[in-house]
Amino acid sequence: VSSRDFLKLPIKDFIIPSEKVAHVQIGNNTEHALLVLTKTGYSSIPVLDMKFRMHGMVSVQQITDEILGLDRIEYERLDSIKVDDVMTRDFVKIHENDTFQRALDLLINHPYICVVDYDDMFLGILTRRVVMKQLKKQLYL
Amino acid sequence: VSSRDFLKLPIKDFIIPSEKVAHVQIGNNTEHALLVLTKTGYSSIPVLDMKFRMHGMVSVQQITDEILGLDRIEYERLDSIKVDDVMTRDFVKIHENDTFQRALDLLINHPYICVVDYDDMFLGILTRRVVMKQLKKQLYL
Ligand SMILES: Nc1ncnc2c1ncn2[C@@H]1O[C@@H]2COP(=O)(O)O[C@H]3[C@@H](O)[C@H](n4cnc5c(N)ncnc54)O[C@@H]3COP(=O)(O)O[C@H]2[C@H]1O
Ligand SMILES: Nc1ncnc2c1ncn2[C@@H]1O[C@@H]2COP(=O)(O)O[C@H]3[C@@H](O)[C@H](n4cnc5c(N)ncnc54)O[C@@H]3COP(=O)(O)O[C@H]2[C@H]1O
Repeated sequence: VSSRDFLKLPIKDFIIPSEKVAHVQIGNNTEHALLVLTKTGYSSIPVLDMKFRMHGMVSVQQITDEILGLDRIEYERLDSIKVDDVMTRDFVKIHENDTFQRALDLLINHPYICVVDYDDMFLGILTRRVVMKQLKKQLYL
Repeated sequence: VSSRDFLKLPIKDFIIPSEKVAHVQIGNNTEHALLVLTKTGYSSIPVLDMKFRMHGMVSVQQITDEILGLDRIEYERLDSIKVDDVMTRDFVKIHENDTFQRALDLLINHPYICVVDYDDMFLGILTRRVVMKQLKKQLYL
């Protein structure tokens, strides 16, 4: 495949589907979110609602930053703060028919991007790891 | 540049030099490490000694995982645990004369890799972001 054709490929086949993506729900508190993040080992995950619509992305750093007091980490506040108040609302998103080139441009500055349909329904994520594997294949042949 | 030649390039010019890399020292406690990680916004950083020799890599997840008690996160234990006890000691490393191809192979599974000289002295890091920018350049021309 020429580089040109490769870059024009839709990202559809490279998406990690929603059922495999760890996430939390809006309304959950940051203590729950931190437990999910720590147990799954991910540093950032999507925030969805019960209809699987995307609302934001939340990271360990956003949560810890929120409870960093003047002289200690105020972890007792975690169960009273909602993810809604610390998450990133203006996150980067992509559609399943967007091209590999578009994905590559975005992944240069983001470890993963959320894939949504035209109703903002969460379909899955596209990660640097998956894209780099494809780039390697493309370059090694 | 042909793909073949590009992949054979040494990684030297793409290294983020040690003076620009956030890190902690062996012997530091995990409370200090968590503060550095939260303030710099990085999810994982190298652990060095005073001579800038590499000892390991420590992440927010390793620290939080360590203090996850049966019914709450035991933050008060952080100042009594050393980074030495939670860090990854068998981390991935690369030399400055290794090739781009070698770096790409490693970065598929690691967000960054530490660059050391033949005495295990820390020289800097190579990140997915830097490598993906180069891959993009290589493919778009
Ligand atoms: N449980 C695990 N098993 C194997 N390798 C693991 C792993 N957890 C992390 N890694 C490795 O570490 C990289 C960075 O993970 P991080 O959690 O910071 O950043 C992740 C995370 O924020 C998100 N992510 C990836 N897979 C996810 C999933 N199934 N659910 C939710 N978020 C996910 O996408 C980012 C980039 O992921 P990517 O795969 O490119 O890159 C991953 C992967 O190479
Ligand atoms: N302060 C900041 N400014 C701009 N963008 C930021 C940023 N912090 C994080 N990012 C973005 O998020 C990505 C993942 O960062 P993370 O801290 O999980 O994972 C980072 C971190 O563990 C480490 N790293 C990168 N630069 C570092 C530095 N100067 N000192 C220490 N560790 C560094 O290498 C991993 C991969 O970095 P990479 O640049 O490929 O990918 C970075 C970058 O695209």
